[in-house]
Amino acid sequence: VIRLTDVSKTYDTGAIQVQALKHVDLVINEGEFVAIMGQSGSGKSTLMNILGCLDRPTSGKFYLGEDDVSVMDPKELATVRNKKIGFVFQSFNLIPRTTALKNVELPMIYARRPKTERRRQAEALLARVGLADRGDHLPNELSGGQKQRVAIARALVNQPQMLLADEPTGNLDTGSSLEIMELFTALNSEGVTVVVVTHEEEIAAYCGRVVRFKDGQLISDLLQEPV
Amino acid sequence: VIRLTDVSKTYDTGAIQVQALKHVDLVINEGEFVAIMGQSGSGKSTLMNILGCLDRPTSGKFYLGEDDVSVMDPKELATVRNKKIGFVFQSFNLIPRTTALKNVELPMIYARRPKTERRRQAEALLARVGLADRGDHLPNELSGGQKQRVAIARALVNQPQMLLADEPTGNLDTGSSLEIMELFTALNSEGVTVVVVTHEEEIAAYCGRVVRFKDGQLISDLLQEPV
Ligand SMILES: Nc1ncnc2c1ncn2[C@@H]1O[C@H](COP(=O)(O)OP(=O)(O)OP(=O)(O)O)[C@@H](O)[C@H]1O
Ligand SMILES: Nc1ncnc2c1ncn2[C@@H]1O[C@H](COP(=O)(O)OP(=O)(O)OP(=O)(O)O)[C@@H](O)[C@H]1O
Ligand SMILES: [Mg+2]
Ligand SMILES: [Mg+2]
Repeated sequence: VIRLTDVSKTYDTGAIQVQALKHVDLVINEGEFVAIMGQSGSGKSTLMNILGCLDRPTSGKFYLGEDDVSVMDPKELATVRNKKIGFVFQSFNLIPRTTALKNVELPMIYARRPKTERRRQAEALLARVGLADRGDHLPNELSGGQKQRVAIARALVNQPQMLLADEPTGNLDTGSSLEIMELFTALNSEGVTVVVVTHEEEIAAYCGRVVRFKDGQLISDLLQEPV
Repeated sequence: VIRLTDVSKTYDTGAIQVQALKHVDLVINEGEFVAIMGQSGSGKSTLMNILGCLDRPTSGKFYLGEDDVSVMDPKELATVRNKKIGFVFQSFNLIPRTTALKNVELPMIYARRPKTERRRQAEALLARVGLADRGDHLPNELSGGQKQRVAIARALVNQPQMLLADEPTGNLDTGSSLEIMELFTALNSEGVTVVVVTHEEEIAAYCGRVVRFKDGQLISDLLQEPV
């Protein structure tokens, strides 16, 4: 269970001050499939970075289950990040001079999984996202949508309890997008909590709930029948 | 006028060989508004890099107007790239430690335009894409869709004859996407040739022609009534 209570986030870099999130209250229960929508610049990635324990709120409380994340020690936080959360970044964040296969294996190296197991799991996930024949390519030898799919495979490789995906289909054709959403739906039916940022209504249609942001504020939160 | 005749592109990096484009014939006349569509990995960005004089075909001919691009000298080619073509990269390619405003001014520096003129034009274009208040942000202080819009502004700043945009709305909400397509439509009505790679039918609907790729081959080329 994720609980954000009166969460605000201000970026303050001297000359620049931006209130990216303003007094956000949000509860996401285990097993939900939630879409986050809103205009460009409305705070979606900022929210995802907080949920993914990659950044901290400026004010307010963030609970993961019973735990107040702001008082977790760094070791505890790293364990949550590496083992419980799978994160697909909006700009993929692949390691440049590292093959697709090695990029997907990386989280398993942090989780200290055995070498043969890592290899097998990475190959299986690359095949699952349609990239079985691209494992030995470097990121700059992959198309935009292929990089995006490597980032998705990498997020799934430690079988996370929660998947946070920031615009996971932004660079994908319709066919590939629907395949990815089918994959997320399958994971969700196995109990994985899935939160997806998207700007496409056909993608949000796979979710059971749509939360909308505008200028850093949560402006609507509606349940729906997934398509 | 762009003329590709029997153009193929193979990426050959020792262990890896990929035929990204196979025997492509394509003519785009001045003033057209063309959408390029196709699955992830089907060769669209490869095509755009060739059209933008950023990469060369492995075989076949590429004519820009009367000129065979393969026999142009580097100085001529640089002039075409910097002054006649505006290019929006799929991954934006902004300069990291440089403000949005400076990123947009960069092509005008190469074109040796006066400082005051550069500043005014850059500010006007940032305002046009809705980022008037983000000029002093660095790329890592911008949202995904904001970075994309800076890349669009930068492509327009030398008033190019041809605009090549690779997935220019991939990170934009519907409202911002339609604003960008209205902007491109306005430019096209002023005589700018516009070629847009997109995977969204609602975006392709703004174009007068849709060219589709599959596995490196051009599989269909149809005129349509723009919406
Ligand atoms: N430098 C490279 N070396 C080897 N293969 C490459 C290289 N760049 C691209 N490729 C391969 O060439 C094919 C075409 O790539 P391209 O980037 O043109 O696809 P695309 O249609 O733009 O895809 P997307 O919609 O995912 O952006 C892909 O299968 C890709 O893996
Ligand atoms: N490091 C930073 N410093 C200053 N401002 C920032 C920083 N990061 C983001 N911002 C600003 O915070 C606001 C919210 O950014 P965020 O990335 O969360 O938006 P978003 O909803 O994900 O947008 P998009 O749909 O374009 O990806 C934006 O206006 C952005 O300019
Ligand atoms: Mg974002
Ligand atoms: Mg591409």
